[in-house]
Amino acid sequence: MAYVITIANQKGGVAKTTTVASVCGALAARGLRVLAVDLDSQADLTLALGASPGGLHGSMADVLLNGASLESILVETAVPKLHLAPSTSEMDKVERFLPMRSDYVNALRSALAVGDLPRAYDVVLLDCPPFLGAVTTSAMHAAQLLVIPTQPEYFSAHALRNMMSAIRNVRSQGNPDLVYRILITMQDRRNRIHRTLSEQIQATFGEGLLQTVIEVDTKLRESAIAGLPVNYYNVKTRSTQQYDNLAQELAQYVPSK
Amino acid sequence: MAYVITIANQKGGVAKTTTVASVCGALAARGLRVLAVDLDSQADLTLALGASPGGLHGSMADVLLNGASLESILVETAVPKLHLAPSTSEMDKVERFLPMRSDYVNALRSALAVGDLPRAYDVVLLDCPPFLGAVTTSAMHAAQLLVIPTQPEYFSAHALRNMMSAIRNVRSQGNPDLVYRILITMQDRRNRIHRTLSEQIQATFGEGLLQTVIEVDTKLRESAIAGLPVNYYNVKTRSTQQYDNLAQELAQYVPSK
Ligand SMILES: Nc1ncnc2c1ncn2[C@@H]1O[C@H](COP(=O)(O)OP(=O)(O)OP(=O)(O)O)[C@@H](O)[C@H]1O
Ligand SMILES: Nc1ncnc2c1ncn2[C@@H]1O[C@H](COP(=O)(O)OP(=O)(O)OP(=O)(O)O)[C@@H](O)[C@H]1O
Ligand SMILES: [Mg+2]
Ligand SMILES: [Mg+2]
Repeated sequence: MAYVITIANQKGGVAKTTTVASVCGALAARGLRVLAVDLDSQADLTLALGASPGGLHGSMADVLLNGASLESILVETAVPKLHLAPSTSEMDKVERFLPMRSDYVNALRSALAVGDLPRAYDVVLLDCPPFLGAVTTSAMHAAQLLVIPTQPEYFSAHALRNMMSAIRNVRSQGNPDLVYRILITMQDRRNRIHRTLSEQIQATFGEGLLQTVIEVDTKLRESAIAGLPVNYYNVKTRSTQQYDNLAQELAQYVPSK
Repeated sequence: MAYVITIANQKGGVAKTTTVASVCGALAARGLRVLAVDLDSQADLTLALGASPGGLHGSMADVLLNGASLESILVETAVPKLHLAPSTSEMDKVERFLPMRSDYVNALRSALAVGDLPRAYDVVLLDCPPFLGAVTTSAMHAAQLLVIPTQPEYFSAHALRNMMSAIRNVRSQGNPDLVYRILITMQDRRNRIHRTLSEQIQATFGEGLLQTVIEVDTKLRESAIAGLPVNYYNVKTRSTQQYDNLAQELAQYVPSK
């Protein structure tokens, strides 16, 4: 049974997409069979993994709105063992029309349970838009683990309050076992505010915070342009090491076969 | 008649809120009567101007869903001549229920035209969530000028394509005179990708790009925590000067009284 990790945060620009792409690359390099799912109409994960939103046979909008099977829209990436369920700007329609279905919160959970999919992958990672709407809610219902990337900055730290109440809602409405973990991203060690806020988040969330911290590394910007996870773009750079540490930490949550 | 500037971009974390707070501070310091409107359920603009989302008499959700007048929810800020229409997490409901009204795209334009409001302010600035939904669409219909903050990074540059098609839709559905201008934000001069992508955006958009470029400045992070626009927090810092230049550039669009 594939283990589902959702990467979400209402706050924009906190490295949700960068984290999904990097963790997928690191887990695939460790031999796991990985599926990356792009749920954002910006289609940044689709770009980050080298696919072009214009040249696809289908997207997640077809799966969630038109009943297409997830398997029918999958594309391979440059990385062995890593497949992508791509997105296009059509996903905007999903946000609007999905809530009209009575059982919409389970739309993703059901789509991931169809056919061979659950046995074909060890881990599935879902990238969400910066909006706590129907799509992100459905992704939180599909997940065993929710990772919340957070910059050590004021607005990001404040956003954690809304995320916690969203988690309480999801747990009471159908996914009681949802575990969350906060991930500090884009940290600049030299910045006083970053140090102070990281300490505050650590003090407030304790166990709820992942050990790994991801620091600022411009190679992550370059790897996005190259359409590759950072470990396939530059093995030596700091973020490749840090995202590999993160993948190891997350792999501990994945039940062994 | 108040001149309405909407600050929007589907891409998250590109300094939409920071730009609204900073431009409001700079215009108020130049003697203009300014209204800042927070349309994001994260309520970051409300925080950035020193108000606390918990201690309010009302919010923009009351105006857009429950028919409250905008004047009834206004709060003063620490800055003379700068008032705030605050937000709370209730704005999530607006995104969901506003589209059920037949004429929802004009909801904000109408709310801003009520009572003394149009004569009470010279400029109104609208801060939008990182999502091209009903709220941002309504804000684009209410505006004479749309400013699109953009980081000189790959995903941000890509987001401009969706923004351009959103502008085309708004122009054909009710606001034909909408002018847009792109603003480069959070630029790091030392970073090669930032330099390259800024040049590409300049080459692609020419006149559509504002002259002023906002560079990285950690004083902007500090001023957000202090609940003050950066020019009221630290007069000498680089971003105070750059946002003042921007305010001057934008003031040229505001018809003189
Ligand atoms: N550790 C890092 N160091 C340097 N740049 C980074 C890092 N992580 C992410 N970035 C860059 O910061 C920007 C924001 O990251 P990203 O787009 O992944 O965030 P996001 O949360 O997915 O944004 P959105 O809310 O729009 O979906 C991107 O341009 C990305 O390349
Ligand atoms: N020029 C700058 N230099 C340094 N930090 C900045 C600058 N501009 C913005 N920031 C910081 O970067 C983060 C993102 O900015 P901000 O929250 O204003 O973006 P946004 O587009 O409003 O995000 P969202 O999409 O979540 O609404 C904030 O923590 C802010 O304090
Ligand atoms: Mg993203
Ligand atoms: Mg904002």
